[in-house]
Amino acid sequence: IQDKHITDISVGDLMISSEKVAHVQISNPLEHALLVLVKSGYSAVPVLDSSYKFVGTIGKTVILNQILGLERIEIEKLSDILVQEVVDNNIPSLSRDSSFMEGLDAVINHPFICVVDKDGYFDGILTRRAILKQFKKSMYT
Amino acid sequence: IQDKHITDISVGDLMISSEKVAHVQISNPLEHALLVLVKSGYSAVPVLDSSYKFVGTIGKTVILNQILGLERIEIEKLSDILVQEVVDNNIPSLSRDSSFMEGLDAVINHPFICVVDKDGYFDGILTRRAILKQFKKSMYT
Ligand SMILES: Nc1ncnc2c1ncn2[C@@H]1O[C@@H]2COP(=O)(O)O[C@H]3[C@@H](O)[C@H](n4cnc5c(N)ncnc54)O[C@@H]3COP(=O)(O)O[C@H]2[C@H]1O
Ligand SMILES: Nc1ncnc2c1ncn2[C@@H]1O[C@@H]2COP(=O)(O)O[C@H]3[C@@H](O)[C@H](n4cnc5c(N)ncnc54)O[C@@H]3COP(=O)(O)O[C@H]2[C@H]1O
Repeated sequence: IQDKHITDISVGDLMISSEKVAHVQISNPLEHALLVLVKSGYSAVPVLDSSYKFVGTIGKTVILNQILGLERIEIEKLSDILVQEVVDNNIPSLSRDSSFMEGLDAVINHPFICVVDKDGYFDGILTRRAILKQFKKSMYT
Repeated sequence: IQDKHITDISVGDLMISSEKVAHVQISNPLEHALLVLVKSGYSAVPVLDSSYKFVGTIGKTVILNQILGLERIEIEKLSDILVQEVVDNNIPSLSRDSSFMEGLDAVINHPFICVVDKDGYFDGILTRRAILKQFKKSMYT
């Protein structure tokens, strides 16, 4: 990747592969999802189904919105509500072969984008940080 | 800014000015900080002191880490602990006159950077999104 021109770089060259990505499953209760988010320190993570297909993403804000009631914090809802009920499945995804420009376009409004294969199985994530590091490299050459 | 070359753009050209930035004060309890974060939807926001000087940032993870005990969620701590006790004040800041390259360097490891004037008063924030939009523009010209 060192000597590739920016327009020859693909999303596959820059993504974090799936085994290094923290994620949750749609069947998990919000209690488990919140634990994964707080332990990993991430604002949001990918959501997969039991066959490892990409479904969407879940973040701290949507979970906290479920439990912050008017009068008090309704902690018990964390074990009642499943990820499936609040997952954000309106998230764009890319493939490994997508171009650098498609990756840049996608992260303008999203901190990360999920990468899937042609059958929809989860391959990894493309982060803003990866695009920015590449941008910095291209400014110095 | 339209017709400036990327190396002539300054952080002041790209920042979101302070009146549009959600923030909390160091004297606030974590309960108020969490409310601002959930209502605004942001992962983290700037922390200022009573004279509007920049102190640091606070995010959802550090607040949740305070209340997620081993056995249960210790909600009462939200009103006991102040922002001042958990603020992250190890955050770099820039000035309006800082260059585009200094801005790009700073956001590689931080989703946003605070902009302060020469006396340390809060001027605004530089976000990754602003840098990425400028990057995209520069790729098309
Ligand atoms: N443990 C850690 N060590 C060092 N730096 C850390 C870190 N956690 C967060 N950061 C820094 O903070 C940025 C924003 O993280 P956030 O969790 O809001 O947003 C993250 C998170 O939602 C997701 N993400 C990144 N890496 C992930 C992973 N391994 N597993 C799951 N989600 C990940 O992608 C978003 C953008 O990530 P990006 O790397 O561009 O940007 C990250 C990174 O620069
Ligand atoms: N209400 C909203 N409407 C539309 N898009 C939204 C949004 N809230 C978040 N986003 C999108 O999600 C990205 C990450 O937001 P996050 O809250 O983790 O991280 C944010 C947040 O911590 C902070 N931030 C951004 N704008 C802020 C503001 N007006 N006041 C306080 N903090 C702000 O700077 C970080 C990076 O912001 P950036 O714009 O690069 O990137 C934002 C933006 O692309």
